[in-house]
Amino acid sequence: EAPSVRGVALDQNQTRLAVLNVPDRPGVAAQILQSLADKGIPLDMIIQSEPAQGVNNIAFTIKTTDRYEAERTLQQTGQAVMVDTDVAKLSIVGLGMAQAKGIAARMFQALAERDINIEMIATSEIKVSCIIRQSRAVEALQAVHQAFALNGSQEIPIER
Amino acid sequence: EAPSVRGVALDQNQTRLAVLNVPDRPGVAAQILQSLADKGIPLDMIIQSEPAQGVNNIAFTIKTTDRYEAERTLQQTGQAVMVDTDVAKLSIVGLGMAQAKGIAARMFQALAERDINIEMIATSEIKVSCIIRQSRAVEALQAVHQAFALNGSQEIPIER
Ligand SMILES: C[C@@H](O)[C@H](N)C(=O)O
Ligand SMILES: C[C@@H](O)[C@H](N)C(=O)O
Repeated sequence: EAPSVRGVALDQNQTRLAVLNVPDRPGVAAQILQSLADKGIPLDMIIQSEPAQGVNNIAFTIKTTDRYEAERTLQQTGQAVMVDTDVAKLSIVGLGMAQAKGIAARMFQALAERDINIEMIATSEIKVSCIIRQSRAVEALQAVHQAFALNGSQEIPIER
Repeated sequence: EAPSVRGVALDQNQTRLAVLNVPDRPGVAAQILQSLADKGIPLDMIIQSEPAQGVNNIAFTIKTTDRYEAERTLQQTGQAVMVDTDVAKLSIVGLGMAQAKGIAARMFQALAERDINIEMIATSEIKVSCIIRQSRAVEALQAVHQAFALNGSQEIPIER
C-alpha cells in the first residue's frame, strides 16, 4: 500500500519540559525518567538529540495539568529544568511515513509558508510530530490539513 | 487494554546525520528535508530538540547505504554536516506507551545496567526508540529483551 497521510492531530494540552546540560553517560536518562514514573506522571514525547561536549538535554512533553508535579519532581533530582506551557503538538498520521519521501518536508513547508516556527520534531513510521507555539496551533492545523488535501471527515482534531 | 511491550526491534543498518547550528526560523527544516526528498532519500528518524540562542540542530537517521548521497546533498545546501555510521536503533514496540508510566525508564535502566550510553531518544504511543553505539547493539537487544521478559517468539529482531 502506498504511503499516505490519513489525518492531522492537534494537542493543545501540552507542556514542554527540558532538563539541560545533564552528563552524557549511562544511567542519567533512566534516573530522570524513573523519577517521573515514580510520581505517576505519564510522558507523551521524549526527545533527545545528539550529545555535545559530554552533556545533553532531554526534553519531554506532558499534559499541562501535570506541569507543577513534573517540574517539582525534576527539580528534586537536582536538574536545571525549563518549562514552557505555551506549546502545542501538531502531528500528521499515516502509514509508511518513513519510506515516503517528502511527507515531512510537505508538512514543514506548509508551516513555513505561514511563518510558523518548528521548535521540536520527532517521527515514527506512522507519525510526524512537531512542537509549535500554541498561539499558532489552529492556523497550523488548517495549513497542514490543506497541504494534504484532507477533508473534514479525515481530521483527528484533538488527541486526548 | 493495559499498556504493554510486545517486542524489541534492532536496526543496525542505520547512520546518523546531523545538520548543526542552523537558524531557528521558519523554512529551515522544510528546505533541508525537501533537499533530501528531492534525491529520493528516505528518512527514518527525524529528531530536533529545543532551540537555543537562535539556532538548532536537526538530526536524522537513514539507511547506511544512503549515507554518501545524503551527506553530499546536505553539504550542497551549505550545511555543516556530522555523519556517524556506527550507530544502531533499538526500539521497544507496544501499545499505550505514552500513558504507561515507567516503560521508557525500564528500557533505559536495562541499558544503564550494562553501561550502554543512550545517544538519542524519540518516542511515540507505540514505540520508544534509542540510538546507541552499534558495537553494543546485540548486547542492548538482549538486555531490553530480558527487562521485559519477552521470550524469543515475541522478538521483532530486525527492521528492514
Ligand atoms: C543524556 C543521557 O541520555 C545519557 N546519555 C544516558 O544514557 O542516560
Ligand atoms: C530549526 C528549524 O526547525 C526551524 N525552527 C524551522 O522551523 O524550520
